[in-house]
Amino acid sequence: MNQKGGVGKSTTAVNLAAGIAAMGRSVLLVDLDPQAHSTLHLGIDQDTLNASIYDTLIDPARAPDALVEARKNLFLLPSVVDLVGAEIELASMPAREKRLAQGIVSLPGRFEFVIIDCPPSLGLLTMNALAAVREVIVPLQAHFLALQGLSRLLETVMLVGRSVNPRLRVSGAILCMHEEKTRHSKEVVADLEAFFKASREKDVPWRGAGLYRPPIRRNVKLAECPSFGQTIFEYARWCPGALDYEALSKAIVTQWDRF
Amino acid sequence: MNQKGGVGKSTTAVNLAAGIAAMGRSVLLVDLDPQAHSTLHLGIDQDTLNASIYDTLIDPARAPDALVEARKNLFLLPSVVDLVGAEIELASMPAREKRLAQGIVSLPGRFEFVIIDCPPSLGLLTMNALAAVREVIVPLQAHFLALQGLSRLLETVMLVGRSVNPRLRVSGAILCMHEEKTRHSKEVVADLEAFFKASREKDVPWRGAGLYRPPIRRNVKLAECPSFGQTIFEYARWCPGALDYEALSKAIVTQWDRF
Ligand SMILES: Nc1ncnc2c1ncn2[C@@H]1O[C@H](COP(=O)(O)OP(=O)(O)OP(=O)(O)O)[C@@H](O)[C@H]1O
Ligand SMILES: Nc1ncnc2c1ncn2[C@@H]1O[C@H](COP(=O)(O)OP(=O)(O)OP(=O)(O)O)[C@@H](O)[C@H]1O
Ligand SMILES: [Mg+2]
Ligand SMILES: [Mg+2]
Repeated sequence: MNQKGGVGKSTTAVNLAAGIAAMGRSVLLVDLDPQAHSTLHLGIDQDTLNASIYDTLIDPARAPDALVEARKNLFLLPSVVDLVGAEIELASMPAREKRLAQGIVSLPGRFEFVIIDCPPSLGLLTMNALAAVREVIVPLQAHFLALQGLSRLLETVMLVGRSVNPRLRVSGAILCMHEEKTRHSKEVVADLEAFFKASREKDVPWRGAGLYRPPIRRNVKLAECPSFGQTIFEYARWCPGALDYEALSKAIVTQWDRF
Repeated sequence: MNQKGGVGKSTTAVNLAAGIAAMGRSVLLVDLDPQAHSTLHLGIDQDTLNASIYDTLIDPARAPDALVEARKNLFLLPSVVDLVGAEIELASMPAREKRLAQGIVSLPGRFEFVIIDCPPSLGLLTMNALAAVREVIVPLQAHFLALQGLSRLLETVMLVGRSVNPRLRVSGAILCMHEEKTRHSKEVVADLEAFFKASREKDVPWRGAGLYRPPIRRNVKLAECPSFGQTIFEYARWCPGALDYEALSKAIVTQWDRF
């Protein structure tokens, strides 16, 4: 998640989910953004859906109706445009931030990995995601403006950790659209590493977090593949974008298996 | 405005406001995003403010307290983090989408240009912007995902035009972070131009709209200057980013003076 817009959240959610599914692990991808970019990226047509994440939030028992098998081992709870009104509708409901968690639990079968693509805000939709998961991964661009929101994001995780979801922790950040040669991105990366190093011994939800390796390099093929409804692996299997997301998928699965 | 995240809204709002102010015209910049990136970009410290855009929305008569003279000819209604709660607070208030318009009217003196930086969503904050202005300019990146939200954005402008603000129209789109050599961006630009051409004779708020020239090229100096609290003109006066925003400022002022 990251309330900063355009940092690579949807691109990462889809290609990480596809990368992990390709390793034979079962994955649920939840599209919690009214833009429905993860749904679009996988080539799922909103008009053909019986139900969506919107129905699931309003009535969690409907999650099984909304579930779509998008690829082998990769299931999706798709988004629709109606979701844009959900935040105001949810605001007056009981257990308003727990509805996604209830929806996921009512799904048949178990998933090894659940990945949630969040909208660029810290509203009720993102709160639902934070209440439902164990770990937060922060996609971000090595730009000054993208770095600015990090402390507010971490504060929000801390607040949710203290109230609704005590097991919540931040496991790390992923550098997206990375241009490692510019001085500006080197400076931002150095700031990030210093920040994570300083928190290593602190009693905070991001204790021990760091930058995932490898960074995802800027690669125009990652911007092209959604227009074909394909993941990067289907579109250009050996391009830098595919290699980076493949290596990242492996790194995340290895880290997870160790817990 | 653009609900798609990270397309260059804040960078454009600040550098356009600075470019027009440098031409001797009086400009009001309104930071309507809880991320407060326009405020940060101009080097304004949120902690030193008497009042902010948040106070103005809750009580429009407070707008004069919130007004800051950021540069010569350039005034700012700054944002603060509290703004993130405003949408839920505003939801139950009377004339909830007209509060910004009321705030601007209560400011002393007149501004020739009012530029509003919106958050990446179509919620009540963006509605307040749409109710207060005559023209919408859409910053966007020539990427497939950024193009997807355009029809929904235009629909929203149409709805606001029919209900609260009949004079509202879309005057054009600005290509940001533009990489004119890639095939992908050429295809997206061709799609955009075909779309605008097809709407030229239609009775829609974006009739006669088009792509502003020049596009704003990708230029790392535009990502660096906010970390110094400077506009691109203060930071690197002759870099491609400064030349592009200077030319764009002139194009917009010329178009405006002709109306
Ligand atoms: N590594 C990359 N190289 C090149 N382009 C990329 C890369 N990652 C993402 N993109 C493109 O950059 C844009 C922003 O990425 P994306 O939409 O995934 O970000 P987001 O954080 O989900 O945005 P939002 O805040 O709107 O949800 C998209 O057009 C996407 O195709
Ligand atoms: N022409 C450009 N060249 C290079 N970098 C740019 C350019 N324009 C903007 N940027 C950088 O790209 C990132 C996104 O731009 P910006 O924050 O202005 O977009 P935004 O639409 O306001 O994002 P949000 O949706 O989060 O409000 C920022 O880090 C900014 O510094
Ligand atoms: Mg997204
Ligand atoms: Mg912005």
